[in-house]
Amino acid sequence: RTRVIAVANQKGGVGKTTTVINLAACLAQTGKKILVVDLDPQSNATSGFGLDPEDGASVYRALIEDEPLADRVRPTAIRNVEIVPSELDLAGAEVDVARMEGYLQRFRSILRPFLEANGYDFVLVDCPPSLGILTMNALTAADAMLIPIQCEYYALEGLSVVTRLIRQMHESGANPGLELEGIVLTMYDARTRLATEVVEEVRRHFGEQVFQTVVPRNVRVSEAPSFGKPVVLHDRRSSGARAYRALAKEFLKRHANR
Amino acid sequence: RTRVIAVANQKGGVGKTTTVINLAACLAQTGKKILVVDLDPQSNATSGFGLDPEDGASVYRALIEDEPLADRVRPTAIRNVEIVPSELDLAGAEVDVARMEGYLQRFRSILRPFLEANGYDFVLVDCPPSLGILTMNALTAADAMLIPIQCEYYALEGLSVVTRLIRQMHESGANPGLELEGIVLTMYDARTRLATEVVEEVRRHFGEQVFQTVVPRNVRVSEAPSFGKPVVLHDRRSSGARAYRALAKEFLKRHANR
Ligand SMILES: Nc1ncnc2c1ncn2[C@@H]1O[C@H](COP(=O)(O)OP(=O)(O)OP(=O)(O)O)[C@@H](O)[C@H]1O
Ligand SMILES: Nc1ncnc2c1ncn2[C@@H]1O[C@H](COP(=O)(O)OP(=O)(O)OP(=O)(O)O)[C@@H](O)[C@H]1O
Ligand SMILES: [Mg+2]
Ligand SMILES: [Mg+2]
Repeated sequence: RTRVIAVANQKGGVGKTTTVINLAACLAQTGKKILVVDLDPQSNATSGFGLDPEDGASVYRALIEDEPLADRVRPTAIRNVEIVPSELDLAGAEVDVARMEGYLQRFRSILRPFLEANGYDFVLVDCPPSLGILTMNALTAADAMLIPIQCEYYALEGLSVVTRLIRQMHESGANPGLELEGIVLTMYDARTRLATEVVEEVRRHFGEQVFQTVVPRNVRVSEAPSFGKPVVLHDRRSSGARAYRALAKEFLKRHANR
Repeated sequence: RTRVIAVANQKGGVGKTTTVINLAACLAQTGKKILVVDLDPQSNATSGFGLDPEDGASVYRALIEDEPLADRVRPTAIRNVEIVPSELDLAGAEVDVARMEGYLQRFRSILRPFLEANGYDFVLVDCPPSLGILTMNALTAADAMLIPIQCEYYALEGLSVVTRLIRQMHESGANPGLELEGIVLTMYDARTRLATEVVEEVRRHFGEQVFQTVVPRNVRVSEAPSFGKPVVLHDRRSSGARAYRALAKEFLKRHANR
């Protein structure tokens, strides 16, 4: 069975897209079949794989008019990674979907049937930096939520909101089975005391739920999108690439014991 | 007359909150009276001034039930800076306000009368990282939009969306007078070629609309919120503080010629 993971955090710029792109690429290199869904109207995951946003190709019309998802899947340059790209109109989906019956279940109702007919191991959904309709749709459709956290002060404040969200999904019945896949610490800068304090604080609160792998701040990571490639392909020896490979290994180990 | 400036960019983590806090503090030090409005449910601007989010104190109930804004203004530790704080419920405003008559004008209709009766020089509105109802309300109420841009690749992609927004505000009649206050380049890391490329590209496209002052990436800036203070007070000699003081000077020079 395909495991659907929503990569979400309402705090902006914490590494959601970077984690989706690089985790997808690393999992694919181990032979796993990956589908990435870009639910962010900014379409950074789409361009991070070297594709252009494509009018009509995003989930937008599938959410609004029940058009099949299968027509929207595009190959990427990476074997075993396919993507449903984003488009600008997706921003309009927030208002349009909000007015529909069962508006939280729209994405789940188009994704689940599609997955029955296709053999992906994992689906990674890149969410926009908000807890609006698109992110809520991703969390309702997902088996688990992966939360990237920047090693910065504001990151700590947002954490309680995000974890409360999982409880809300359970209590409201929107997705009683939603798990926490884990918390990934990103953009760690060893030269600052603040970064170490954030890591210690997050580990103290969340223990085992925090991945051991910490992704360092590394300029090769921020350069990679300008080449339309994940950093694990742009510069495989960089500290950022090594960290994402280690994260993928740790991620798979958690699933090996399933 | 008070000038209302919405600090907005749907790209997350680009320095919107940091720019609001430090520009407000620097303008206040020159004697200007500043009101900050925290329109982001994450309430980073609120905590960046050392305040706690306060249930019932945000614009939320003012937007929904026409309660006066005056009861929601709080002093900060900085002379000449007051703030309308945020609260968690503000996230619910997106859906509630969307269902109201004239939902884009809600914030304008409560802010403008309030400003008539109070003598602020500038209002700085901190927007969430999205182009949802809260940001659209801020842009409808504002005289101008200030756009922070991170010196990173994804920042370039988002720029065309944000500037298209001003045209949309004009063409739709929502705010025909909305100006571009300027574009501020933030988190510039001189050690990377990418940062220089982004600066050159943005200046090539937007010329004079880009502030000369570029804010460098500086750890003292990211430490400041953990002390509940703007960097210009936390460490006034840091490169981040010097840059925000220079930005405020440049900002005021633009208005001296008005
Ligand atoms: N480990 C890292 N080292 C250096 N730069 C990084 C790292 N991870 C991400 N970045 C850069 O930081 C910026 C923010 O990352 P990214 O866009 O992945 O975050 P996001 O959470 O998806 O943002 P948004 O909230 O806008 O969707 C990008 O410019 C990215 O290239
Ligand atoms: N010049 C700088 N140097 C170093 N760190 C910075 C700088 N400016 C901002 N930061 C840090 O980068 C992170 C993002 O900045 P900030 O929160 O101001 O961005 P934002 O655009 O308001 O984010 P959001 O989209 O979530 O509202 C914060 O942790 C902040 O402390
Ligand atoms: Mg993203
Ligand atoms: Mg902010």
